Amino acid sequence: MAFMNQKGGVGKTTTVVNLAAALAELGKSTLIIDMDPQAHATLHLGVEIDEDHLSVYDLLLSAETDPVDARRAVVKTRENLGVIPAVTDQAAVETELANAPQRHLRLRNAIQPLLSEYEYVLIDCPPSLGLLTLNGLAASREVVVPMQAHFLALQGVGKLLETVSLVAREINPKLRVSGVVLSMHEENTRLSKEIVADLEQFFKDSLQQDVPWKGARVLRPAIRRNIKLAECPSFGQTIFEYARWCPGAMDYAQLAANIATEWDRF
Amino acid sequence: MAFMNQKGGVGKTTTVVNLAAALAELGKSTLIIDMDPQAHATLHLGVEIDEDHLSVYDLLLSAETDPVDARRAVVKTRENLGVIPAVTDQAAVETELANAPQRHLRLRNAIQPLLSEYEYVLIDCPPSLGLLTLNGLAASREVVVPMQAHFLALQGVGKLLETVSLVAREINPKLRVSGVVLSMHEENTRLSKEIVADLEQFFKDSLQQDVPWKGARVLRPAIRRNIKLAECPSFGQTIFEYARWCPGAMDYAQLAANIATEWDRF
Ligand SMILES: Nc1ncnc2c1ncn2[C@@H]1O[C@H](COP(=O)(O)OP(=O)(O)OP(=O)(O)O)[C@@H](O)[C@H]1O
Ligand SMILES: Nc1ncnc2c1ncn2[C@@H]1O[C@H](COP(=O)(O)OP(=O)(O)OP(=O)(O)O)[C@@H](O)[C@H]1O
Ligand SMILES: [Mg+2]
Ligand SMILES: [Mg+2]
Repeated sequence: MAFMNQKGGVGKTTTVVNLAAALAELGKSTLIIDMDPQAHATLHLGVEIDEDHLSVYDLLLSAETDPVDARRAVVKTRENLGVIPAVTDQAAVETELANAPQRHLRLRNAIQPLLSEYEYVLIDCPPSLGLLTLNGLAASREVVVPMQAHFLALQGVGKLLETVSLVAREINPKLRVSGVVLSMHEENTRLSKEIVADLEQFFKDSLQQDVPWKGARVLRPAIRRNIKLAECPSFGQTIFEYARWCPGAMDYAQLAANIATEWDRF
Repeated sequence: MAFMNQKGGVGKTTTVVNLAAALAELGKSTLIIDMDPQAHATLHLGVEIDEDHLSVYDLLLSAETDPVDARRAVVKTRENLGVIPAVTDQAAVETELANAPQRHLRLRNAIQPLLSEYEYVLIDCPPSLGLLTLNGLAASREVVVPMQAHFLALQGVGKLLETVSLVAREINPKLRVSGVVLSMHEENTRLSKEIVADLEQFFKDSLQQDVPWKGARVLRPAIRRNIKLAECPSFGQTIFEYARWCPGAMDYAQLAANIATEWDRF
């Protein structure tokens, strides 16, 4: 499941970490893959690795001649929760793999052996539509788009869906967009009501088209703005470790329960 | 004055547009340069240009052999307020100018003839440290960093200052960081108090070093979180046109007044 949005600061990392933590608490074996060279998901979880530990960077550079075993890259960070950490060197992958064969499939190929071990794999993408995000998309079956119910946020969605279409056509025909997670949500404002209405109308119209976001919807509940969600990364904790009963934790727990009910049908 | 932060969604565009509008209302002739291919500042101001109108893209590609007159690129959008609009093609500049001579100085060279006409030039940078932002930095005397008082936001500041140092050393020795604008600020939270204290300590220590951010500080007032600031872009309005007396407008007006008092001494 790739969590992507080229717009920065919209809650991708916060959603990946806390949703994964909630799924893990529900007993689902969950893996986080941190594609962002800024390594915020890795930091958020309080994971530090020494220089020899494998990272996403190693998986991307891994070649068929000398494949890296992705299982050695996983850090078991909590019960039912593993993470393949990010490192700053990942930023160079855009140039380093610029003309490499199968440069969009590096991640997908590398994680094949892992897939049987995890019920949920959540991929945290950087704020761009470059090679790192494309690897995340090529390796996923589902795309989730965290976003704020703001005007400028809506502007970027068109470009994002274009990219998803491109990947679905050229690289990964099974890819579909499950929907949008409303992040940092301010429920009782006119703006958020209008933006949510726009989104729901858009998804309703898409039901008639043969597009990767046919059947996508606004996932519920929205995640309300809650300062605790911004505080817990500084302690290397998930929201459930930091403030078990705060609104942010309740929202992510409910979202995870809804997703699990839905996904477990397949 | 370059407004930069490689982290996305931290309030660069909102700050550039509303600060510029406030300065314009104080009677200062102000120019906004929209470096972001997403063109959010251009959108925010309600500016639409037809295909032949010059944009930042044209200024960047403008060569000495066939220079473009930057004055023709300016759209007079309100009293005392001009903007050089952005277009999506700007995103390609990274590759198009990859080996071009003076690729970091394109903007600076292009806007020379304009500088005498404006008291304030505010440059809105995209969320990256690439060629567009470097052009913004090379063309500026001052750097302002909009950011949220959040833990993950602090992580990016180191890398940002490294880039500013690089530009100051290699390209633009006059460049200095005036400070940080706290954006989407939630004043009474423990987190924001801690982060602000960290920032103020950091700037205090920097007074002893010969760095471009010597003398930088947390600019006041902080801009409080206020939904009106997220609503007005959808109407193509500045906060002063949309909700003249809301907290967001008061904060930007005060910030502009403080900046003007300070800058007018030079
Ligand atoms: N619901 C929320 N309430 C309050 N703060 C939040 C919430 N969600 C995220 N934040 C904070 O907002 C900031 C941006 O969130 P986050 O880092 O998750 O976004 P992102 O999309 O991953 O950013 P990037 O594009 O840089 O990867 C962080 O400081 C985070 O702690
Ligand atoms: N003080 C504020 N209160 C409420 N909402 C705000 C505030 N400042 C900015 N916003 C909203 O937050 C979102 C991000 O702000 P903005 O677009 O200015 O950030 P940015 O740093 O320019 O983003 P990008 O990196 O994409 O260029 C926008 O939807 C904006 O309307
Ligand atoms: Mg992130
Ligand atoms: Mg912006």
